[in-house]
Amino acid sequence: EDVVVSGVALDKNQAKIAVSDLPDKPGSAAKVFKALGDANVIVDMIVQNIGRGGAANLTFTVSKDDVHRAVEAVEKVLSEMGGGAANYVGDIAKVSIVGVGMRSHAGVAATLFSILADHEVNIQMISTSEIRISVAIDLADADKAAQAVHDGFELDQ
Amino acid sequence: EDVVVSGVALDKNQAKIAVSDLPDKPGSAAKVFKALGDANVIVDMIVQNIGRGGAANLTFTVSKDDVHRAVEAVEKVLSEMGGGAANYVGDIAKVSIVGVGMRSHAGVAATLFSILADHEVNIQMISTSEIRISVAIDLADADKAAQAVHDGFELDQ
Ligand SMILES: C[C@@H](O)[C@H](N)C(=O)O
Ligand SMILES: C[C@@H](O)[C@H](N)C(=O)O
Repeated sequence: EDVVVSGVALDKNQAKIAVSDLPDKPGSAAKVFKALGDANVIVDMIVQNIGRGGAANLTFTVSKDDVHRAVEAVEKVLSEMGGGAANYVGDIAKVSIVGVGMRSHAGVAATLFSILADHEVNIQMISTSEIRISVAIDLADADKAAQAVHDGFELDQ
Repeated sequence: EDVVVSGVALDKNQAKIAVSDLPDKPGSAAKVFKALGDANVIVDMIVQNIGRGGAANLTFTVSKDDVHRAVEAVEKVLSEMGGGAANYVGDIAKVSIVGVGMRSHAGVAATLFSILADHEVNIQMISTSEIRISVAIDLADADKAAQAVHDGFELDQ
């Protein structure tokens, strides 16, 4: 597949919440997101990586207005589950490149990550799909990063 | 946005590679994926979650044929970087639900996670985008999970 990166998207209204020491067994993630759904929290990125010793960390982002409601809803369900902690980590910006054929190219990801590295932007989260690679970065780097990615992939205005 | 889950996708040909203790500073991810791109490895899911104490874990999936080439390429670049380790964790299946309006609904994610929990399927990785929620699960659970998700969202044949 030829890769065609057709655009850059930037969302500066997100906050990152980390759920740590979640029991790594069926049902845990369902309970956390049911609590968020019931609290009418709009969730954007959901990222879970490798678990260790029976516990997993799960990170998600919400719009800044929903942070306190989200943390409250998750802490309540975690105490019912008898494990884990939820923390508001900070405000992030989500920078995404969108296009076709992204999935099969480690090279496209490497290009995006190199552009960010050249501008001293640290990557906090990564989430990919067939047509999109998204990274969470410090909110303070948002505009610089979006401009650098836009120029780096030579996208039209 | 109304949520319309329009389909389930299943990929049973993936292997999971975990890169741990990656220096959590600009450039690390770029080096890892440049090495994979140079080795012509096709990467599917890339997931990075929260870092701790200056080190981050990053997980990615490749087609099973590429596992050894991928681990070799990453280990080589990690030794040049002076930190981190790469491990082939095992074979996984990727189950995805696709549709519009997914992003804003913690409820859709909760439904997917609950269906998996009801069938004793443990979630190993999660990655989301605006139109897709993907989970990595044990390869042995692939067909059971895909059928359960298909039925749970009442999708047509
Ligand atoms: C951590 C969480 O994802 C758990 N493995 C579950 O299946 O719900
Ligand atoms: C861990 C890795 O993502 C690092 N933070 C980077 O920016 O490359």
